[in-house]
Amino acid sequence: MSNQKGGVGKTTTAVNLAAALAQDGLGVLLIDMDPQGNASTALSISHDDDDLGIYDVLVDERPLIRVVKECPDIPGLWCAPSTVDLAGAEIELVGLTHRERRLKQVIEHLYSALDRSRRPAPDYVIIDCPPSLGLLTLNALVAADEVFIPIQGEYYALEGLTALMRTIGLVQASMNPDLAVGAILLTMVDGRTNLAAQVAEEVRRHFPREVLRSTIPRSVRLSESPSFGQTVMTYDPTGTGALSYRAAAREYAHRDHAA
Amino acid sequence: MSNQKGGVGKTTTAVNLAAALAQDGLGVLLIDMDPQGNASTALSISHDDDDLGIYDVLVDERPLIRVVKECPDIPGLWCAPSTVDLAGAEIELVGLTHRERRLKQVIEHLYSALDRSRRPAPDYVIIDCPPSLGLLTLNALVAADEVFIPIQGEYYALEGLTALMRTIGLVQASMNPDLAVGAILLTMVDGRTNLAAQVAEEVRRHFPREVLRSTIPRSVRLSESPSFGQTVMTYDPTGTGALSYRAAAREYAHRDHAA
Ligand SMILES: Nc1ncnc2c1ncn2[C@@H]1O[C@H](COP(=O)(O)OP(=O)(O)OP(=O)(O)O)[C@@H](O)[C@H]1O
Ligand SMILES: Nc1ncnc2c1ncn2[C@@H]1O[C@H](COP(=O)(O)OP(=O)(O)OP(=O)(O)O)[C@@H](O)[C@H]1O
Ligand SMILES: [Mg+2]
Ligand SMILES: [Mg+2]
Repeated sequence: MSNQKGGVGKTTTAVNLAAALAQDGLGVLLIDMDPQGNASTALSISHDDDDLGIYDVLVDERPLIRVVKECPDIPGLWCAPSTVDLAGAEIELVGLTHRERRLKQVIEHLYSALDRSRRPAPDYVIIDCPPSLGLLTLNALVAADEVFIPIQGEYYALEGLTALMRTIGLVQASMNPDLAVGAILLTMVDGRTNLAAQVAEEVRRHFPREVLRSTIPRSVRLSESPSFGQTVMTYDPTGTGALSYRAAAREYAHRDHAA
Repeated sequence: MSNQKGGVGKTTTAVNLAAALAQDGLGVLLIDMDPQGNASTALSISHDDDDLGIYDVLVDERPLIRVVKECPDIPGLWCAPSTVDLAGAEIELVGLTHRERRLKQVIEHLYSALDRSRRPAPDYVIIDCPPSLGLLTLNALVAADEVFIPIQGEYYALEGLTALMRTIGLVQASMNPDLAVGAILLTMVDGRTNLAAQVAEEVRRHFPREVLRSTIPRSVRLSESPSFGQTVMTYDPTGTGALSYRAAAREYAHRDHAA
């Protein structure tokens, strides 16, 4: 889940897509790679100074299986939380070996550990990224099969898309040739403004295959739910936020994914 | 202009505050430290691959005076643009000497160069930061007298404020003891929701002296203006966006600033 433009709905999409997929019976692991820890908060996963988190996995090489916790609200949805020391990781990772591949390696170790102990592996791993193209996001792009890009119907969003596509191209060329753009999702869509319609048209023109037909309208319930430590799927299950994220999750799950 | 939470209105506040102050007759320099280059776009300052920008100043040590350009729309408002190579600066700066103080040094050189050639120095230098607490933002916090914090009436905003205050405290303790919180501004305020009112009340309770009385309402004109390469001050001068930023600029300018 990546877009270096801030506030476009990366975290909101990551947690609600993960919840919708888990409610459909799939196993989902959400990795919170944003030092802000918003996804950990939204899923009510404790991430205080004394909790283990993804920082301990990336920098101190603890096994990922040790830090994941199940979301109290939604069985089948697990989360590797972000703790406050992750803020220093961008600078600390610069001096470490395999600095861009650490996340890829720990996910592979997780899958082989689960395989050995005959436990089911997650069907989806969703990685929430910070609004930047630094080493934390780079680790996610190297580890991922696909990039999921939430985008707001705003002018700055178009500018950002070019820079993001350039970075994805660089990663494909050197570190992860199989990386594909899995989906682009229009978020916080306000039907009343021309600007949103113009941006949506522009994005559909450039990326006809990647843009999902489903879009997410602006909805207060979506922005209230994290203050109750819930996803909108349990906070307001019949509202427009939950319905639109459920439709987007189903449309995405039925796409023919990168093998 | 800093807040590591994404999409809270840092750039919108930086360009419109700068424009309002310049229209009141003050000299203003806006430094775009965000690799996205949104502030440079909003002020119609060219920032292509062959333009000089703040990257060339920070990493290649070109004088700041060589890269600033005047905003075509608003006399007295100058901008040091962000170019695409700034995206690599966070990693490149890690290995350089004085990596956190480079911006402070170049601004001091600018002031002494202007002083020697008897040219007027800017009354305000406004630095637009990216949504992170890495070396680019750190450079801004070390160079600045005050931090101006735009904040949205959203739940994740409160979580972000604690992390930001901790970082400001660290900078005050070691690199810039005179750094103060100059102002906190509530942006994209939507009067219809409880959430926005609750967040505003919480912020005013914790920071009664810093929060400006002026707030910025949500307004489509504000988000349309950058697509015309204009600030809202010239795009829609009598609309709510321009009026509210002009009021915020006047309230801020009349505060008793850090000497
Ligand atoms: N469809 C929506 N309707 C209303 N509010 C929304 C919607 N989607 C997201 N929000 C709110 O908008 C803000 C930005 O969303 P979010 O934090 O998910 O974006 P982000 O891209 O993860 O931000 P960052 O760049 O800081 O990581 C949040 O306060 C969120 O609650
Ligand atoms: N008062 C407002 N009313 C309506 N839209 C606004 C308002 N303020 C900002 N916006 C829009 O909201 C989006 C986010 O604002 P902006 O880009 O200024 O935030 P930012 O904090 O600089 O983001 P980033 O974290 O990516 O640097 C932009 O598309 C902008 O046009
Ligand atoms: Mg986020
Ligand atoms: Mg910005």
